Amino acid sequence: QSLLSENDHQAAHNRQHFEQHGVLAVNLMSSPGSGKTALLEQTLELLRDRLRVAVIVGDLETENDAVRLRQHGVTAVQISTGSACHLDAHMVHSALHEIDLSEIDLLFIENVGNLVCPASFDLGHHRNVILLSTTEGDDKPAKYPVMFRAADLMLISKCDLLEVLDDFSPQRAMQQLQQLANPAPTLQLSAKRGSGMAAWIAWLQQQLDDHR
Amino acid sequence: QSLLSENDHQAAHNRQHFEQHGVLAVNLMSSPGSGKTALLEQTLELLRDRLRVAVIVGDLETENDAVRLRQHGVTAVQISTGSACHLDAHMVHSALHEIDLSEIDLLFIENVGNLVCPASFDLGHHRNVILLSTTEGDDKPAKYPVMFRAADLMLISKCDLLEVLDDFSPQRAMQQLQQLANPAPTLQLSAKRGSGMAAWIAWLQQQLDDHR
Ligand SMILES: Nc1nc2c(ncn2[C@@H]2O[C@H](COP(=O)(O)OP(=O)(O)OP(=O)(O)O)[C@@H](O)[C@H]2O)c(=O)[nH]1
Ligand SMILES: Nc1nc2c(ncn2[C@@H]2O[C@H](COP(=O)(O)OP(=O)(O)OP(=O)(O)O)[C@@H](O)[C@H]2O)c(=O)[nH]1
Ligand SMILES: [Mg+2]
Ligand SMILES: [Mg+2]
Ligand SMILES: [Zn+2]
Ligand SMILES: [Zn+2]
Repeated sequence: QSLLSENDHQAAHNRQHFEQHGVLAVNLMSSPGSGKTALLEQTLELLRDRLRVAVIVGDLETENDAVRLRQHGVTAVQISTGSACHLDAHMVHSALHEIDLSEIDLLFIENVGNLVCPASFDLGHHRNVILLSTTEGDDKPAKYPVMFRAADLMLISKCDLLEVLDDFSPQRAMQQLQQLANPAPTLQLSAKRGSGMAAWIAWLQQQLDDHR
Repeated sequence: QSLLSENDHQAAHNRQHFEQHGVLAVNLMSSPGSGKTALLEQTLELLRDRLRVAVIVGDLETENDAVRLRQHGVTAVQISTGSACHLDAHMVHSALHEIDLSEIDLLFIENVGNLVCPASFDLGHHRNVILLSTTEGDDKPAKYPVMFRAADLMLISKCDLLEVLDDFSPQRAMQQLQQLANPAPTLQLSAKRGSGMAAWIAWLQQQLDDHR
């Protein structure tokens, strides 16, 4: 227990940094390969000239994701976790030293691809956004409840593939989220085709307005 | 460290059970939704009347996977891990009490969908088989090296979708596995279409023969 409470202490400290500059921090979680980075790449293009954004991204190894994100003209700090299966508040805090929070409105934290442990570590952030890709199966909210109970928004990603998949039902996935007694909304989108992205951008803008 | 050594102690005990009955135990790991259960369903059909098989399957919650597997006429024991992101040797040991090892040749252990922690827990098994689905991206071996270094075989699953995906390269995924200094073979298959399944069945038969 003391491991988490130490983390919570650090998370509260991180949150002070965010409040001081009116920054909304969004924690993006999913299975590996659900499309977190692809979504962020499209999001950064759509927010260009609207909101000032930076990204912290966690992976066991490689700078792959940060390199992809920097191509869209933003600060992207890569955290290499080594063998840890999730980001924690200390890791995020040291990454914050590389970001000038007075220069941004919105901070995305792309967590390590994992549908279990990341949900238990407060990073000091304000919203949990969970991606569920159409290729993983619609039973994931029931099978990985710790994560989906923590969702403020569920994004069903890769919806362009629905036309070639025969057994993913967005309704079933949404029903399972509700059965977890989580009233969070669900949006369907495709980062590749751009469908559903306007509703996602509107949700982000709304959260930022509420936060301020 | 004592957590792992206690686990290793229990794993050695589990292995004694397997050796006593000449059973090969295969640990199946992947991201959530990569197709572990679908692969097992097809495998059970192809091994019917050839080998005697049982399955232990781990998930945080639900009996979904065990129910699917039992429809193929085998014993399938569901372990509900609660919030643990991986199976450990103790969980597998208590599940063994529900299986008569003198009646089987091959035991599959379908681990919790997670590309990090399951690789670190010896269950007493003999082979690690890692699934990487074409829909997750071919960069996973480099980004999740702890898991892919532990692979005895990498299976690229859902290969029927390659015709609609524009950026997954099986060669790139295989190169990345080799860059981890892991000489493990790679097989490409589709549980849905049946392609590549014969080579997978042949590999299993070979491992069982070597083991005995
Ligand atoms: N068809 C389709 N494929 C997508 C979409 N979004 C992402 N992908 C594919 O999904 C794979 C993984 O995408 P990433 O953006 O790297 O996923 P990620 O969640 O960031 O992966 P990790 O950071 O490794 O957990 C890649 O092959 C992408 O091309 C989409 O909207 N439609
Ligand atoms: N196109 C295609 N889809 C597949 C294939 N194998 C599995 N799927 C789909 O992938 C999704 C997940 O399959 P599962 O077998 O439940 O995957 P899993 O790895 O057992 O999932 P967890 O146990 O939850 O980690 C389902 O929607 C399946 O229909 C395949 O060979 N081709
Ligand atoms: Mg990514
Ligand atoms: Mg399964
Ligand atoms: Zn973990
Ligand atoms: Zn025993």
